[in-house]
Amino acid sequence: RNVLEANDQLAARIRERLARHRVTAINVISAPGAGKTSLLERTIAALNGHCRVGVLEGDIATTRDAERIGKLGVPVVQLLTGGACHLEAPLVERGLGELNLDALDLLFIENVGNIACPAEFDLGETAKVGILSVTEGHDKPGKYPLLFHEVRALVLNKIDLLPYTDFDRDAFLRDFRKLNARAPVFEVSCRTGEGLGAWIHWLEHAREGDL
Amino acid sequence: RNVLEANDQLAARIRERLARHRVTAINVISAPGAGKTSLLERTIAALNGHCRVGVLEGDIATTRDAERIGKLGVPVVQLLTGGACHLEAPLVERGLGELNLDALDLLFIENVGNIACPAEFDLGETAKVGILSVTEGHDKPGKYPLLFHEVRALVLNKIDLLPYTDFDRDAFLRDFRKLNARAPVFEVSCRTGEGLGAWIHWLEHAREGDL
Ligand SMILES: Nc1nc2c(ncn2[C@@H]2O[C@H](COP(=O)(O)OP(=O)(O)OP(=O)(O)O)[C@@H](O)[C@H]2O)c(=O)[nH]1
Ligand SMILES: Nc1nc2c(ncn2[C@@H]2O[C@H](COP(=O)(O)OP(=O)(O)OP(=O)(O)O)[C@@H](O)[C@H]2O)c(=O)[nH]1
Ligand SMILES: [Mg+2]
Ligand SMILES: [Mg+2]
Ligand SMILES: [Zn+2]
Ligand SMILES: [Zn+2]
Repeated sequence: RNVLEANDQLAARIRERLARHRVTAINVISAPGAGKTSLLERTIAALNGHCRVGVLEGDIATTRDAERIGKLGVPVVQLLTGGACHLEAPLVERGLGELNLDALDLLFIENVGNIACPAEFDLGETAKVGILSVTEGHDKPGKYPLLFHEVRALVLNKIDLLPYTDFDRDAFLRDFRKLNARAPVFEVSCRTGEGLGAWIHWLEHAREGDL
Repeated sequence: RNVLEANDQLAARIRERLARHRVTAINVISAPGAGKTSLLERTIAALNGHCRVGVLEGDIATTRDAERIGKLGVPVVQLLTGGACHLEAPLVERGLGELNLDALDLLFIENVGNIACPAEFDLGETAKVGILSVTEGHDKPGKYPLLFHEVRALVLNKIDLLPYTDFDRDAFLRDFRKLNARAPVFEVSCRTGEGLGAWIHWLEHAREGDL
């Protein structure tokens, strides 16, 4: 309990700092390989020029994701957790120290690939966004409820694979809506680019503080 | 640190107990939706009659996985972690209390869907087995190294989806072999049944204490 309290106090200070610099921060959470980095690659390509984007990359090991994002020419900082399966506020604060917040409009925090505990830790973000890939199965909201309850938006990724899975959209939506009545669901494919327009549009609203 | 010590002492007692009853226990670990329950469904159907199988199902919420396994007519106990993203030895010990170990040859422990911390907790198992689905990406061994280092066997699942992904088998194997020189890799599809024979054969060796 004390860990969460100290974390939450620091998260509140981070949130104030981001607000002072008028930076909208999105904490992106999913299981490993659901497509967090792929979504960021597509999103940054679509937003480039419209707004100034930065990324904090949370991982247990390697700098591979930061390297992928770095190729797109936006500021990115790799945060290595040293083994922990989720990001906490102190590491995010350290990462912010390496970015020029006055030169950013939108900050993505890619969390460690884990569908469970990252949803418990406030990082000072404006909103949590979850990603579920259709290959994981439609039962995940019921089985891992916290994330789906907490998100302000949910991206359903890899819809290009729907024909080869037994993913049941209705069962998924029924379970998700029991946990979260408001969050929009964006059905996308980061491989084909399908459906990304509505997600980009939502981000623009998020930037205007209009969630 | 103390948590792990207490856990390890109990795990050692569980291991002795399972050995006394000549039960081989496999701790099955993967990311959410990689196919743990699907692999168990296929495995139980293939083994039925050859050996007596039981299952402990670890989850954060719902009894859905235990219900799927229960339909196959084998003893199954649902373990609910109350929010924790991994199983620990005390919950496993409680689950064992609900099984007749003298009527079992092979016990599967399906861990909570998480590619990180479940690999840190000894449950008294004979061996940890990991599952990676090709849709998660070939970079997972490098990015989430502990599990891949610890496993005695690795199942690469959903190979029916290979044609629709950018999964690079060579890159995956190179990274995996840096972490684990010995563990066999079974390339399977729980959807089509392809490749399951070699996995079943390995289990029969595991039962004879011949890993
Ligand atoms: N078919 C298909 N594959 C996708 C899609 N989006 C991502 N992928 C693939 O899914 C795998 C994982 O994608 P990443 O973007 O690395 O996933 P991630 O969530 O960032 O992974 P971690 O950071 O390691 O947890 C890669 O092989 C991607 O090419 C999609 O829409 N369709
Ligand atoms: N295409 C394809 N889909 C598969 C395969 N194996 C499992 N699936 C699908 O993958 C999804 C998840 O499978 P599960 O067996 O529930 O995965 P799990 O690892 O037990 O999931 P959790 O227990 O919730 O972490 C389901 O929709 C399965 O139908 C496979 O070999 N190929
Ligand atoms: Mg990533
Ligand atoms: Mg399961
Ligand atoms: Zn964690
Ligand atoms: Zn955990």
